[in-house]
Amino acid sequence: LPNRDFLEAQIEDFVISSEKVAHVQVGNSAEHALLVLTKTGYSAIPVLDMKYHFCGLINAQRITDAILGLDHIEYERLPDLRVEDIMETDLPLLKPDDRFQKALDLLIDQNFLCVVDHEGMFTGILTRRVMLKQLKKRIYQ
Amino acid sequence: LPNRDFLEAQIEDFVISSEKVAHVQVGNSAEHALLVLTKTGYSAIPVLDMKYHFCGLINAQRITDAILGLDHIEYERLPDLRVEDIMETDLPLLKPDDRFQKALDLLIDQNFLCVVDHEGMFTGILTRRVMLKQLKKRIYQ
Ligand SMILES: Nc1ncnc2c1ncn2[C@@H]1O[C@@H]2COP(=O)(O)O[C@H]3[C@@H](O)[C@H](n4cnc5c(N)ncnc54)O[C@@H]3COP(=O)(O)O[C@H]2[C@H]1O
Ligand SMILES: Nc1ncnc2c1ncn2[C@@H]1O[C@@H]2COP(=O)(O)O[C@H]3[C@@H](O)[C@H](n4cnc5c(N)ncnc54)O[C@@H]3COP(=O)(O)O[C@H]2[C@H]1O
Repeated sequence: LPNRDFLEAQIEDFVISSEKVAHVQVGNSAEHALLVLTKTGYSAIPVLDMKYHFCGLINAQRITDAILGLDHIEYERLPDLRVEDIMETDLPLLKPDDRFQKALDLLIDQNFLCVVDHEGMFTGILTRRVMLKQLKKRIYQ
Repeated sequence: LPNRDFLEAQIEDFVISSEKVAHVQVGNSAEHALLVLTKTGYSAIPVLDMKYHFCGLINAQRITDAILGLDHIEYERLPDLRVEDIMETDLPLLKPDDRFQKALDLLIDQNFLCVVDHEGMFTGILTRRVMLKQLKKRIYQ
């Protein structure tokens, strides 16, 4: 079956490279992260340090959840909140030499995966969109 | 190729039915929608009317974007905002008798698709997760 071979292919050619990926710095405020999320329209984006090491993911729900009072959102607390206090860190990552098979398994439960090299440098993301386009192509072969 | 037959299958068995889908009402305030998005953790959810007709989608970015001032977020305007003023309405929908082929094409650009019957009633959603799981299964047949 032609389909199975592509699962052995490396992900490298399909990764959206880091300079095309919107991100925030680990030292940024939560308000700055909310502005970047709003302006780009992405539901989640990576958090990096000054040297481009991967630190975690941030989305609007985690920011709002952190300032949630009993029945309303306490916005006055937003300026005190830092990205590093609320980012998600326990998540599956890919390495640049990983294969499609592993990416497919992990993308079942994630909108996208961050690709991080052996020194912890962020090299880009692999998205469900790219995976779905490749799977559709293979179904027709 | 066994794979192609499944593209002719109807989506019906794979739809997450409406009672399992978090949603908000078209008459709700934007603040209520933000609370539901935060508490469920979903990045976007459907907007329905009182009779369960589909009206649109809402996410945190559209809410924050609507109250974005020049360089900060004007939260005091949140209580005046209604869901129907900011929801997204121009989006592709599925009908209950649509086939997998059409769902696959549309899921390339959407995290999930709302399923709406010929009377406009919301019957559920088809997600990228379900599609990816089915595609993975077919690749191995
Ligand atoms: N500006 C845009 N132009 C065209 N289509 C757009 C778009 N923004 C979103 N979409 C479409 O909506 C899907 C969901 O976007 P979301 O922001 O929830 O979720 C996104 C976002 O959280 C992240 N992402 C994608 N591209 C990114 C980038 N350049 N920088 C940062 N994060 C990105 O990966 C997730 C999955 O992306 P994926 O492409 O599979 O799926 C995307 C894509 O199909
Ligand atoms: N509580 C939870 N338990 C387990 N896994 C979870 C989860 N919340 C999110 N996920 C995982 O994260 C993916 C992205 O969720 P997101 O909220 O951005 O995007 C979601 C959300 O906007 C919407 N969605 C999914 N299930 C929903 C539900 N029961 N009610 C309302 N909206 C739902 O469909 C989008 C795509 O869902 P999909 O399942 O393909 O993909 C989900 C799923 O794989």
